[in-house]
Amino acid sequence: MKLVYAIVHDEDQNNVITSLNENGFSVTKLFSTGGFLRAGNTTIIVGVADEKVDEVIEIIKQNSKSRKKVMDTAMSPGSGLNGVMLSFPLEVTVGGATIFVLDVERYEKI
Amino acid sequence: MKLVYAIVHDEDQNNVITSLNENGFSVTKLFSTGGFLRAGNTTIIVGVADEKVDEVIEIIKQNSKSRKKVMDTAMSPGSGLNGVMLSFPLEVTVGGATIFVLDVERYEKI
Amino acid sequence: MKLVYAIVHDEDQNNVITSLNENGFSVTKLFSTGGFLRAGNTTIIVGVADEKVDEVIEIIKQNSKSRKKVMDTAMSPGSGLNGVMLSFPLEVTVGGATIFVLDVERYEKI
Ligand SMILES: Nc1ncnc2c1ncn2[C@@H]1O[C@@H]2COP(=O)(O)O[C@H]3[C@@H](O)[C@H](n4cnc5c(N)ncnc54)O[C@@H]3COP(=O)(O)O[C@H]2[C@H]1O
Ligand SMILES: Nc1ncnc2c1ncn2[C@@H]1O[C@@H]2COP(=O)(O)O[C@H]3[C@@H](O)[C@H](n4cnc5c(N)ncnc54)O[C@@H]3COP(=O)(O)O[C@H]2[C@H]1O
Ligand SMILES: Nc1ncnc2c1ncn2[C@@H]1O[C@@H]2COP(=O)(O)O[C@H]3[C@@H](O)[C@H](n4cnc5c(N)ncnc54)O[C@@H]3COP(=O)(O)O[C@H]2[C@H]1O
Repeated sequence: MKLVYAIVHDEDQNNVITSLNENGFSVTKLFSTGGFLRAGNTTIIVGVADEKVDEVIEIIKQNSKSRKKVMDTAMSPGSGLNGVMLSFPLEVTVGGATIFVLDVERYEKI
Repeated sequence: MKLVYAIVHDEDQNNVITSLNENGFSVTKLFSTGGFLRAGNTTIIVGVADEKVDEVIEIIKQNSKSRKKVMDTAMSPGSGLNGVMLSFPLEVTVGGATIFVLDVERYEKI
Repeated sequence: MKLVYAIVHDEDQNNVITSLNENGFSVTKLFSTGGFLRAGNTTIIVGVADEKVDEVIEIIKQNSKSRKKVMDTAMSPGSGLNGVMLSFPLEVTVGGATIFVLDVERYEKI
């Protein structure tokens, strides 16, 4: 058993979850925020049999796309700019999804 | 050290957490939602010594029970019904708890 | 690749996240609550290359400090006091951060 952890855009999370459910996978949604842009995003966790991990990742890939976000550097929360108050807008590419697969030692359903 | 991840009903989470605390276990609660029923539930994480995992799982079992939830299929969010607008109520059994145990390679308390 | 899971105080989370970002690390923030004091805290997750784990933990250490919190035992939510209604305030030391490091079997960025 593996635990697939995926951080996706808020705009994609509904399609990702619905598509996973339609393919028979159970999903839990956690509310999260990105550290850098401080904007809301969605973290989903999917416990899945080892041989189904590829299929789950493929479904996430098909339902999430990268976007360009404009960040006003003057309000930059976590940038490496070390306090320099620039004011031009900075364009940041936010990827479709960031996925971590962890090994599950034991699984129980009560 | 292991990290016990348990997804429980909102109605059971208070008893589960209180009972774990009373038995000397520390718990962190994350707010979550089920993918299929789109209803709120609770994800708890418990970092615990290897030999205590059975005890933690037993406490969760004793404090969570499965329930039947009625879902109006006409509003079914993630069903495999592929858009067919049925309108009879569908009864779904939601288990007591779903538990994943992960291995912790390193633990630090600051 | 490792997944660093850290539970920090709400008062420290901004410094922890900003400092991690300034050092080139990506962070996701989950909203959480402590089981015992039932007060809000912050759980952050950082996916990081194996050889950078020490650096991430050091940054978290430098930006989080332990505090004493006063808990009114009469309202004690999860204590082992088994229902005895004491009313003197109880001082609880809440550590700076609790950190779990998990192994990541597979990492994908879409
Ligand atoms: N320290 C830094 N310096 C310069 N640029 C930075 C940066 N941290 C992030 N960025 C950029 O900003 C985008 C949004 O990051 P944010 O932290 O808000 O939102 C992130 C974060 O919530 C999560 N994430 C990505 N990688 C992660 C990791 N290794 N560990 C934990 N969470 C991660 O996925 C979201 C999207 O990440 P993505 O990489 O596609 O897109 C990132 C990346 O292009
Ligand atoms: N492998 C896994 N990985 C991650 N999270 C997991 C999981 N298995 C269960 N969960 C979490 O636990 C909740 C209860 O699951 P349970 O299987 O008892 O009860 C489920 C199950 O009986 C049914 N169900 C879920 N997904 C389904 C699907 N794709 N097709 C048919 N029935 C589904 O609906 C109930 C409520 O599901 P919901 O998604 O709202 O809420 C789920 C989900 O948040
Ligand atoms: N092994 C673990 N697994 C999962 N999460 C963990 C954890 N160890 C710590 N945490 C998380 O970190 C917060 C701070 O824990 P700390 O041990 O520094 O500080 C704790 C500890 O000094 C004390 N405490 C916690 N549980 C206790 C218990 N069962 N009996 C007595 N004291 C307890 O109360 C403080 C606040 O606890 P609270 O639960 O509100 O909040 C906890 C919890 O959210």
